[in-house]
Amino acid sequence: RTRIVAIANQKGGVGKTTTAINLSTALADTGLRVLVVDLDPQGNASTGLGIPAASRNQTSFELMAGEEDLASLVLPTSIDRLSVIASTTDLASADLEFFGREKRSFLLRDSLRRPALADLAFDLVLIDCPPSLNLLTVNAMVAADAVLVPLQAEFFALEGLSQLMLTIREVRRTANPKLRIDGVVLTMVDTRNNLAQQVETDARETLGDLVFSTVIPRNVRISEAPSHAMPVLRYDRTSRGSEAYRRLASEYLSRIGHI
Amino acid sequence: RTRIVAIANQKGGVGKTTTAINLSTALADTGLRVLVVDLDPQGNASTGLGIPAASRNQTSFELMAGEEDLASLVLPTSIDRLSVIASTTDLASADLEFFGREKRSFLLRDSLRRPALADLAFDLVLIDCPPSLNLLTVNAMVAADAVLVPLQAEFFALEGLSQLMLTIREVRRTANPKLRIDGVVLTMVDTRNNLAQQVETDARETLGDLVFSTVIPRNVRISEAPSHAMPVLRYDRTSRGSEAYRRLASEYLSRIGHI
Ligand SMILES: Nc1ncnc2c1ncn2[C@@H]1O[C@H](COP(=O)(O)OP(=O)(O)OP(=O)(O)O)[C@@H](O)[C@H]1O
Ligand SMILES: Nc1ncnc2c1ncn2[C@@H]1O[C@H](COP(=O)(O)OP(=O)(O)OP(=O)(O)O)[C@@H](O)[C@H]1O
Ligand SMILES: [Mg+2]
Ligand SMILES: [Mg+2]
Repeated sequence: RTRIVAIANQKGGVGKTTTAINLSTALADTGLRVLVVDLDPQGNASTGLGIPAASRNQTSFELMAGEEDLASLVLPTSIDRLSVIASTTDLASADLEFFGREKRSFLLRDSLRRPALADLAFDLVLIDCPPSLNLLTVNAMVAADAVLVPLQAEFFALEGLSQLMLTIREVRRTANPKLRIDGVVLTMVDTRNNLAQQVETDARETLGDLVFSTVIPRNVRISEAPSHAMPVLRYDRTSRGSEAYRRLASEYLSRIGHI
Repeated sequence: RTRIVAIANQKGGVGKTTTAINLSTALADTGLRVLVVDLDPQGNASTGLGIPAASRNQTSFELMAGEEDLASLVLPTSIDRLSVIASTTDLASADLEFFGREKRSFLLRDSLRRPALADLAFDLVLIDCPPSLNLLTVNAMVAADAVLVPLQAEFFALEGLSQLMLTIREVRRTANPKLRIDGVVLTMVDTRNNLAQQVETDARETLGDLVFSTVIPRNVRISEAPSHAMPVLRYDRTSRGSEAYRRLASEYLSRIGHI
């Protein structure tokens, strides 16, 4: 069975998209068949995986709406075994468009389970969420088996964590009883400054084993890669950023057992 | 007359809250009476200005709803001439709560113009927006005289700019004809790396004079200040971050003329 993971955190700029792009690439490199669903109207994951604007006619908006031939939404990338369902700014109107639908929180869950997608036999689906706890993020959490939480090593990012945990608990109570947390991954950690070390200590004290031992360092090659429309694992394979995401992929696999 | 400015950018983590907190402090330090409206359910501006959770009974949610005695929403801060209307996660349900209201895009505009607030005679109101182009950000743009856009010196941040400009144009066309752009301020600029310089060059080429000449450098003292519940201009007055925000304040005042 396909494992569906929502990469979520309502705090902005914490590394959700960067983790979706690079963790999916690292996992595909281990031999798994991976699908990234870009559920953010900004479309950053689509850009970072090299999907030009002209190829985004059929997107995650159509996936939510459930109308189309779903298999045609799946686009190949330059990475073996890695595909993507792209997004455009059309998705920004999802809250209003789908407001009246009775099962509006289950739209994504139902679409991802339809035979057209199930038959593509992905091992893993990673959903890149927008920076809010709106209908899109709720749909991702209802559809998912688990949530992966990127946590920037900053004070404001730590402040928002309790709200995120409350939302996960609420979704588990009302719509998706099996939703678990695959873990919290510290991002943009600048080992030279005290604040990052303090946030790391705080996070490990409050969240314990939920926090991956792999930490993603701040690394300029990671932020350069999107302008070359590729993951850092292709832009600069030996960079500290690439090494960290490869380590995260292997720690992730050993945490969740087989897929 | 009070000048109302929305600090907006749907890209997450670009420095909206940091700019709201520190620019408002620097402007208050020049002698102006300033109000910060925290319109983000994350409540980071409220935290960064020292408002404890226990004091957030009356918030910007009530401001949007327009019910309460508006003057009671205004809280003092430790900074002379600087007040704040705080926020809590209640605001996250604004999209759904106010969906059915006929003039849902004008709720904030109408509240800010009521005599109870107008009589407080602020020179400037700065609205900290959430990382999306939802009802809250649209309300801020409809209420505002101008938008101030923080732009992180990163590729993904540049990608989102055209969408933000389209939204501003749309609000100007449909609801607020006088809405202008006070400027774009480059944030978290790491002068040691090429990417930041490339983004700055790109931004100045495409946006010209809209881009402030003052640039906010990446400065760890800025990110440490919120954990001490104060602006960097109080946490470390001589830091490069404080100097940059003082320069931004004086450039801002010379750009918009008198207030
Ligand atoms: N480890 C890292 N080192 C350096 N830069 C990074 C790192 N991780 C992410 N970045 C950069 O930081 C910025 C924010 O990251 P990203 O866009 O992935 O966050 P996000 O949580 O998806 O943001 P949003 O909330 O807008 O969706 C991007 O410009 C990205 O290139
Ligand atoms: N110039 C700077 N130097 C170093 N750190 C900074 C700087 N500006 C902001 N930060 C830090 O970067 C993070 C993101 O900034 P901030 O929270 O202000 O962005 P935002 O746009 O308000 O985010 P959101 O989209 O979540 O509302 C914060 O942890 C902040 O402390
Ligand atoms: Mg993102
Ligand atoms: Mg903010």
